[in-house]
Amino acid sequence: GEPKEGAAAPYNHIQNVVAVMSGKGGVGKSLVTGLLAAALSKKGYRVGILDADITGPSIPMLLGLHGPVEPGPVGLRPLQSRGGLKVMSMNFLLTNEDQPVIWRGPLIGKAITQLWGDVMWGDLDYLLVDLPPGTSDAALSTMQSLPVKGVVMVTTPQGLSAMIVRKAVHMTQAVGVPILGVVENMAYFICPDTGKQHFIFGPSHATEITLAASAPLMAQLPIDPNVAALCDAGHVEDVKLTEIEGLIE
Amino acid sequence: GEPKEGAAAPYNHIQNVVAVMSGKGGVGKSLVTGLLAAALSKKGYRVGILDADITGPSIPMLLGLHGPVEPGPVGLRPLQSRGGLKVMSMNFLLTNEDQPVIWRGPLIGKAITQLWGDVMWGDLDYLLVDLPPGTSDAALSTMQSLPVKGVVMVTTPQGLSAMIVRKAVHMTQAVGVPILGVVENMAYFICPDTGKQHFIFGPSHATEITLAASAPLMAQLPIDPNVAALCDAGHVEDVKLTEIEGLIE
Ligand SMILES: Nc1ncnc2c1ncn2[C@@H]1O[C@H](COP(=O)(O)OP(=O)(O)O)[C@@H](O)[C@H]1O
Ligand SMILES: Nc1ncnc2c1ncn2[C@@H]1O[C@H](COP(=O)(O)OP(=O)(O)O)[C@@H](O)[C@H]1O
Repeated sequence: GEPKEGAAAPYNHIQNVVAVMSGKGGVGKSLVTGLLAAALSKKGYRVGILDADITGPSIPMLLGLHGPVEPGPVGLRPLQSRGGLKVMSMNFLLTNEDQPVIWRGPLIGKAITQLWGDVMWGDLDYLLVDLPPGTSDAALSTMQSLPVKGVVMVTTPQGLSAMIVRKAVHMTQAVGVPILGVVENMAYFICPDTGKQHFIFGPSHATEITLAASAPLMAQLPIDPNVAALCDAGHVEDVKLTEIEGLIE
Repeated sequence: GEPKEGAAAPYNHIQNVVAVMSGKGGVGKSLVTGLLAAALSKKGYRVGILDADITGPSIPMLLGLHGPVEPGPVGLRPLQSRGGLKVMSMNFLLTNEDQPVIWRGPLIGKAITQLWGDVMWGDLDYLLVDLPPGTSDAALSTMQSLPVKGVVMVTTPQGLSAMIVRKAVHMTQAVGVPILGVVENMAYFICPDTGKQHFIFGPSHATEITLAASAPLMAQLPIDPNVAALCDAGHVEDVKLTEIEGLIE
């Protein structure tokens, strides 16, 4: 649909909006969003992250960012991460981060269009949108109200994940947005004692997604305790994985 | 709120409705729902599962169940698992399980009250409701339209999970439903070669949940490749974990 014009529209010049999606929860969408944003920023691009997970926002914690946000002349000013990413999330608007946002669909949809149109993003080469699980209000409002150029699909090896991610693939195709690529996360665990790979979540079902999406497998990320530790410490920008190069194509 | 009366209400006699929730996706809510239901059924209770994850239903795959469902005189007849669990899920109503359900909030809320009131559950000691991630329509409709006696909260070790699960705890408390206990999933991985425990997702933050919820830690489940394999094979009822005893208290 036609992107809604918010108060900050004249101030914002965003070249590419890319959504990170999966349909399934806990596969690593927020992690992949953080890794992708950090890698693009290191290459010199101006990058922002819109956390569209209104009731379960993880992006602020991954980047060690906390509210409140300052109002600007035409909209809210996004926070900036240590690496220079511009970030906006529902958690920045809460007085207490433990506070639940108990909103039904229509308010969720409205919140997303406000995080797009009423935030002073400024000049960005890329705005990454971290979508929550499901194919409901958040995903629909994002696809209908933002000029999404493409979607990165995130999955994990399990057959169960593949079944649900395929639903997200079919939704994305139904709204006519291209799928740029697929990232398989938690593909294996390397035992630090033996160096052996353990396929904890079973053999990969990523081909079921790449075929359904007609999109390439961009990367297969390992389960890495250092990644979890850096995420909990708010340092996702410091994660070093050789596979991240594959994310930037 | 007052439970809505569906067509099947006169036929259904359900003693206890228990919701399995987390707020965060991918922590193992569906797995815990399946384990809890199977353990209660083995003890001789009559158990049902209502899959309230309308856009991302995992329960059917964990139990190896597929639609279609048959209509009965006063409502839809639930399917039965190999272990005798009565199960109803959105996936049974789709012509193709890859099909996304692209519904906004109001339709999701309505679907949940129909899965409650228009299904011939019959006589059950326990009906477990597997909630999707988030604190939006599905959770609200469940808490407001079903007589939920209590909630089991599921988390994983990460600080990030604990922050989001605390939101679900505060939501549950806000609607006045007791929290029966907390299950921490993916607590550690035992290397098959060395027998050593690896805390892949870091040290446990479960105490942050048990304190916020004033509820006991019911179990800490390991990451077990056999569990993932049994889930993908539709045999969650065959999962053997010594920790499951703790789930039934
Ligand atoms: N490859 C990985 N290795 C280790 N931990 C991971 C990995 N991927 C994700 N995690 C952990 O799991 C958490 C959940 O991932 P997240 O990105 O929040 O998933 P989603 O956004 O899909 O719900 C992360 O915060 C991180 O702690
Ligand atoms: N303890 C575990 N060990 C191995 N695999 C697990 C474990 N818990 C969950 N899984 C895998 O992760 C998948 C996701 O869990 P699921 O129950 O669907 O999470 P949720 O319902 O919270 O999204 C399961 O299907 C299973 O394959």
